[in-house]
Amino acid sequence: NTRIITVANQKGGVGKTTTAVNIGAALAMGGLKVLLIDLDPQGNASTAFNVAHDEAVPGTYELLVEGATIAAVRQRAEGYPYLDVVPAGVDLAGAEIDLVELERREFKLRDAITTMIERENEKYDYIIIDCPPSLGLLTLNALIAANELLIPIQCEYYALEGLTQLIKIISLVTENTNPQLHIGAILLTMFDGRTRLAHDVANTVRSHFPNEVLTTVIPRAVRVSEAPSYGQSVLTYDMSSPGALAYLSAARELHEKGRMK
Amino acid sequence: NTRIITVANQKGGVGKTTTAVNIGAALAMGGLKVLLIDLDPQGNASTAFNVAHDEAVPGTYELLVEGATIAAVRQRAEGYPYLDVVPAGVDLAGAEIDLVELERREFKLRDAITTMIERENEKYDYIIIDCPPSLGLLTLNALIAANELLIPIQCEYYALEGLTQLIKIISLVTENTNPQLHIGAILLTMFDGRTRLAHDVANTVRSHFPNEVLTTVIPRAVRVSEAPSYGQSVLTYDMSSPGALAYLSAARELHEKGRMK
Ligand SMILES: Nc1ncnc2c1ncn2[C@@H]1O[C@H](COP(=O)(O)OP(=O)(O)OP(=O)(O)O)[C@@H](O)[C@H]1O
Ligand SMILES: Nc1ncnc2c1ncn2[C@@H]1O[C@H](COP(=O)(O)OP(=O)(O)OP(=O)(O)O)[C@@H](O)[C@H]1O
Ligand SMILES: [Mg+2]
Ligand SMILES: [Mg+2]
Repeated sequence: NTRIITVANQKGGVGKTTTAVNIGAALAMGGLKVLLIDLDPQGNASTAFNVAHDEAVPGTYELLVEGATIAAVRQRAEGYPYLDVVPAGVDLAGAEIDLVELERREFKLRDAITTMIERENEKYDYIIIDCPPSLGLLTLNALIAANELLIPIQCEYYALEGLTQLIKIISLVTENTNPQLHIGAILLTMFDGRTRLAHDVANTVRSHFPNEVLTTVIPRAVRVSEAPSYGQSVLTYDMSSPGALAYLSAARELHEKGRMK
Repeated sequence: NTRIITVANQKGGVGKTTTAVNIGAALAMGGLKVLLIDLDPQGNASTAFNVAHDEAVPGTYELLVEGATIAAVRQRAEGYPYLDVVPAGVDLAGAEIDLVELERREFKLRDAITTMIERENEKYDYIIIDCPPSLGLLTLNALIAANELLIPIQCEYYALEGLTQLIKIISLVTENTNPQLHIGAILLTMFDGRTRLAHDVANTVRSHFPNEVLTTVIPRAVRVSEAPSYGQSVLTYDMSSPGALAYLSAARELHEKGRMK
């Protein structure tokens, strides 16, 4: 059974891409087959794996708006035998407007994934979808395509504000279009143990979502933010650094948590 | 003459709200009349000044979609005699879809500001517009309403990626709808001098935009991120902290830079 996980949070800069990239890399390094779909017009997840995503390269735009198949647009991530990436080009910025007039506009991603799963014998163990920082048609497509949600929460004050809005959207999607969508996990990110603020935010989130918050907390660690400038995940950039160890542990915990269901 | 400054960058979490709030507060504490318009459905700028913005309170949604006047929706920020805020409620999330069918949908904000300036004797010295992390109709309204842009850039690798896209959008707006729009200033934020990455990014930005990058750099400083949880700007929360002194200096530099034109 393929686990389809959407990484979403409309608050900007909370670690969505960093989480999608490093969790995906950790699972693939552990031998699981992973597909990463970059749904953010900024294309940060594509950059993180050094996957070409300039205007000439087909990617998520062609998938959603032109009906291309996943097989036609995916690329193998260099150095990762079990990790494929559907890249996001700059043209994806126009997708939300182009999608508005199409039939089944919210189901385009789900339909593409369903077609792939039906046609291909070899299945992915994980499909991970990185979202932009908004609640528009791109993120809606991801919420409808997924069976679970991974929500990164930065240990900062503003990060709490948007959570109620996100929870509302999730229950709307669950009631209307995707009954299996649920919060699979919440990951606390950029935790700086020296500040009271970080502890306060972490405690607040844990008290509201005791079952969803992963025990592993990702520390603020400079090696994590350096890795993308080398086109690597932090796992290959500096495997024994605190950030890499935390993402390895988070991936293992997420994998275990899913098996228990 | 009222300076209308849009604070924009589609990359998430780079310090747009923190910059809009603290530059606005610094100018108002210096005796200048400031209007802050919150164009982000997350409503973080409204929260930062403890301005009510729940569903029952009129704000930016009514301004853009229902044709309300600025005078009807603005609120005075507590403790700031010269600072008014147009708050953003959760309903603003629906504005991009509701705007699509309206005539002059990209000019709604500009029209509202023009009407206010024509009708009122007492003018604002500054109008500052905080944008969401996307390049949709809300940010487009802000780009068309403004005469200059203030771009916060986080000293991180991904922050550079989105810059080319933003510059492209700005030149499209300048060519088609708002010829006076230009980059008034670029502000480097969350600079951590201990990391090579921060220095590399700062040097890259300075070499590409030598005239626009402000000399003042905002350090990463925990007091800056604590202030919003007390509904204050960092200037009133901890006036002598490194973050507050940096924002005071940035506001003074921005004000001087405008006068030299
Ligand atoms: N644990 C960490 N330690 C240090 N830096 C981090 C960490 N996680 C992420 N970062 C850095 O913080 C910034 C924001 O992270 P990231 O881009 O992954 O967030 P995002 O939610 O995907 O942003 P957006 O909303 O723009 O999509 C990036 O520059 C990233 O390198
Ligand atoms: N100089 C700083 N030092 C420490 N923390 C900061 C600094 N500037 C901003 N922050 C914190 O970083 C986070 C991101 O900043 P902010 O929310 O202002 O960015 P933004 O660009 O407005 O985000 P969004 O894209 O979601 O609108 C916030 O939690 C904020 O408190
Ligand atoms: Mg991202
Ligand atoms: Mg903001």
